[in-house]
This record gives sequence, structure tokens and C-alpha cells, in this order.
Amino acid sequence: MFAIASQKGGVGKTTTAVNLAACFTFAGKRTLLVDLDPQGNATSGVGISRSERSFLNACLIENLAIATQVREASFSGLAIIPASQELSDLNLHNEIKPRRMKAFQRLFLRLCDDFEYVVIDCPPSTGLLPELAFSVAQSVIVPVQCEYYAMEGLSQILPQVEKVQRELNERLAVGGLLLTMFDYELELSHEVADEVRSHFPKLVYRATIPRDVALAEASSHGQPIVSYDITSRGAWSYICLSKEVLGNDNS
Amino acid sequence: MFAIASQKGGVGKTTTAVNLAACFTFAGKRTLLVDLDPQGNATSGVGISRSERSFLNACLIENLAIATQVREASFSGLAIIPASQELSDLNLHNEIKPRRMKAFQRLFLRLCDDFEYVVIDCPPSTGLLPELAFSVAQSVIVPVQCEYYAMEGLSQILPQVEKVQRELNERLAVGGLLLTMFDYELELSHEVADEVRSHFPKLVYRATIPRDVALAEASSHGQPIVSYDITSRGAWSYICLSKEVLGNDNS
Ligand SMILES: Nc1ncnc2c1ncn2[C@@H]1O[C@H](COP(=O)(O)OP(=O)(O)OP(=O)(O)O)[C@@H](O)[C@H]1O
Ligand SMILES: Nc1ncnc2c1ncn2[C@@H]1O[C@H](COP(=O)(O)OP(=O)(O)OP(=O)(O)O)[C@@H](O)[C@H]1O
Ligand SMILES: [Mg+2]
Ligand SMILES: [Mg+2]
Repeated sequence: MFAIASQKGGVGKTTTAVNLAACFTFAGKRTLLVDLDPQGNATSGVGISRSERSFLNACLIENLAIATQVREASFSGLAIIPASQELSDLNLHNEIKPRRMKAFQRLFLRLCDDFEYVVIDCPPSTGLLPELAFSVAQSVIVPVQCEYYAMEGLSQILPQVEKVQRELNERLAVGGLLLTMFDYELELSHEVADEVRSHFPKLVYRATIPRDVALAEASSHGQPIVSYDITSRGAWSYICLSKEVLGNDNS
Repeated sequence: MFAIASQKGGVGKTTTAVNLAACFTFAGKRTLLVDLDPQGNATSGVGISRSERSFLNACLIENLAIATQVREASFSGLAIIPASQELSDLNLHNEIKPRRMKAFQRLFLRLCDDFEYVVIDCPPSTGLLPELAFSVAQSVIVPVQCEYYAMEGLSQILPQVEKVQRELNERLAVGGLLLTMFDYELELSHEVADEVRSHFPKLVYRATIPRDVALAEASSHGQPIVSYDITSRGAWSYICLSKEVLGNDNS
């Protein structure tokens, strides 16, 4: 189970969650995408509309089975638990945080019976929603945009991963740092990529995601890149990433 | 007093807050930048380090005067209240929300005695921190990235502005929508810009911010664009925006 997280905004969390999940499906793995961001960009990125009620409410407060919240995405074989605006309801947060964390973890373990891979998209924050994702994930993938603020973003998300690992979920680990929106013509992109690789030599994925407008266009058509334009550099880079992630998983 | 807000991440909130505040200073107006984002990108964007303790704690819990929290930025004439990681402390949020909203509003009114313009940078969320900014601001500027998800972002921030206007601050209004990261060579940029202008004809600023790597480089040097590279297209576009905003303000 993977969580795609960074509290820095606009670094490619949703684009990575949608396209990595689609590439897993493409490789024949039964995959579920969970949209934990109230904005619901991953939900619309696979051509689905947001739910009225959040699955947190339906499953943790009204005790419905989690299978009732799963929908099929526009991309065949990919399933999704859509987002809801209700996910940002602070009263819901205060209801879940102390009392129902264990129930949330049990709920997600049941998903592992039906799906080989689960990918969770997180909102840009370090609050409860990323914490829920970290409490059930084995691996956190942190997109790092090849621009200046990127390094600062890491100084806040990595400590939160360690805290959840100590207190709630000892299996959790940082799966890797993913360089995104890399523009080969800009010196800044090369500088930031070199800096991130020198600070975290073992953590950076070999696959790098280039800046490619086809990725932005695909999401506006509610499709993953592998179905919108399989010949694009964006599609090729996410296929390479999925092979690398699946390879790490097997070893 | 301006709030720069959008719950969509990476759309150019911080870049707009830093550069608009610097352009106001450049035009001879005594200006204060307030960084309400725990990430502290506006703080490092003007060459300052984050504070240990947040000004919310210092002024609302320990009752220090707000003037004690103001620092001078690297750009002469621009002052800043820096961010602190503590801004994301949920216990602090639960302490402020019911009981100290009025005290927060009084605190900010005192700033109007010392500064002609105040610009507040918000984190990518619709929680308490943007609500605090809206409770004291007269005008909200919403950056809209010229990519697909942009329109979705508006459907969440605009209702929050209306709610705060009804309940806490009747002077609050949407100052305008600012098109950012516009790439003249991409079809997608033109499509999104046309769509936003047709949906909100009276709200979109005439000034459009182009995608310009000089803006990303400037922030990595802790400087506003007008001191990093005044000849760049990014600098010119923010100078045009500041003239338009000051013009609207006078009429
Ligand atoms: N490699 C890329 N090349 C070009 N555009 C990209 C790329 N990756 C993402 N984008 C575009 O950049 C914008 C931000 O990406 P995305 O929404 O995936 O980021 P995010 O981290 O999920 O944002 P948020 O913090 O709001 O959740 C989107 O409009 C997306 O289409
Ligand atoms: N017009 C532009 N041209 C090129 N790069 C830009 C432009 N505006 C912003 N950037 C870069 O894009 C990234 C995102 O911008 P910025 O941090 O201002 O967005 P934000 O909305 O404040 O993000 P967050 O949601 O994390 O607060 C930064 O690395 C910034 O330097
Ligand atoms: Mg996202
Ligand atoms: Mg910002």
C-alpha cells in the first residue's frame, strides 16, 4: 500500500497517484486508488465525480462495509474510492483522531484481500488526512518538484513519517523521492536534482518525470496518461517508475 | 489588506504574495507581508528564517504586542511577520477558533496604523489559517494556474470567502482572479484562460503572469523578482498587477 504525500502544493502528487495506479493496472495488477484529498483531483483525473458523503463517515461512523464505497474508474481494471468535500470537515477529524484510528486501520487491512496494490493520494498538508494514509501504508512516495522550494518541503514531511512509524505503524517506510516536472533546458532543474540526489543518495528513484503538457492535458480529459497518449514522454516515465517500484517491491 | 488564497497547491500564491508586496514597496507604500503558511515559503522567499514560535502564540496566548513579531526583509522597505512550523499545531487551532477570533481581528487592525498595505500568504487549504486571513482582509486575490484543475479549485475557495463575509467580516470581497504560469506556446493555457474569463468576466485581472523561470530562480535567492531581475517578463507582469490593484483600490 502506497501513500503519495508532500505538504508542498502542486508538486505532482495527484498526477503520480493516478498514473502509477494506472500503470500497475496496465501491468495486470488489481489496483485501487484512494482519494484522501477533499479537492478530489484524483477522482476527476479518472473521470469520476466526487461523493456527497465521505467514505470515512460511511464506514467509520455508519459502519458500512468499505466495499460499498469502491467505484470503477474510466480506465478499465482500475478501481477508486472517490473523495468528498466532507473529508475537510474538522468535526469529522475530531471524531476520528482519538477514538477510531484502530478501526480505520482494520478497515484498510480488509482492502488488501481484494486488491494487490492500493495507492492513496494525499492533500498538501501535514494534518490528519496524511496521518491516516501513513497509518495504513507500507511505503510513502514523496514527489519533489525540480524547483527551489522542493528541498524545504522535505524537512516537514519526513519527520511526520518517522513519527507515525514510531507511534502507529511500524511497517511504514519512505519508499523513495520522485523528481517531477524536470525541464532538461532549465539550469534550475539540474541544480535542484543534483542537490536532492546528494542529500538523499539512496532515496531518489532512478525514474525522473519530465515536464510534459500531455500529463496536464490527460487529467483534463479524465484519463491516465497511458490511455490518453501512450507515446508521450510523460507516459514512458511513469511506466519506468512503475517497473522500478514493482521491482523494489519483489526484492 | 489582501489575502492570497487557494486551496489548490502550487498555483503561485507565495510567488504572488512576495512579489506583489515588493512591488507595493517599490511604489513607495509601507508594506507588511504576513506568512500564514507553516511551510514558510514566503519567509524564505524574502531571505528570512522561520520563527520558533508562531506570532499567534506570542500575541494571542502570551499577549505580546504584534510589533514585536515584525522583521525587516532582505528587500529594503518591506517588512514581514515570518511563519513558524507551530502554525500547523492543531491544539493551537482549537484554542483560537471559538474564543479568540475577535482578539485576532483587533490585533490585525492595529497593524493598519503602521502599514499602508498588508499582504497575507495562505497555505493550500480551506481550514482555520485561510479563515483567519479572510476574517481581517478586505480583498482576496485567487491565483489560478492555467492548467486543468484550476477551475475546480475555485469551487471550494469562493464559498469559503462568502461564508466568512456573512459571519465574521462583512467588508471582505473577492478582489480578483489572477491567471498564473501562462505559457503562450501551450494550447491548454489559452483554453483554461478563455474558460476562466468566460465564467467570471468581471473578476479576472487584466495582468496575466507568464511562466518564467526567473520567478523560480528569484525565490531560490531569497529575493523578490524586482530586485533579482527587473528586466524579466515575470517582473514586468507583477509590476503591471501592482498598478492594476493600486488603481482599483483608489477608485
Ligand atoms: N510532469 C508534469 N509535466 C507537466 N505538468 C504537470 C506534470 N505533473 C503535474 N502537472 C500539472 O501540474 C499541476 C499540479 O500537479 P498535481 O495536481 O498533480 O499536483 P499536486 O501535488 O497533487 O497538487 P495539490 O498540492 O493541489 O494536491 C496540474 O495541473 C498537473 O496537470
Ligand atoms: N509564473 C511562474 N513561472 C515559473 N515558475 C513559477 C511561477 N510562479 C511560481 N513558480 C514556481 O512554481 C512553484 C510553485 O509556486 P508557489 O510556491 O508560489 O505556489 P503556492 O501556491 O504558494 O504553493 P503552496 O500551495 O505549496 O503554497 C515554485 O517553485 C515557484 O517558484
Ligand atoms: Mg493533488
Ligand atoms: Mg505557498
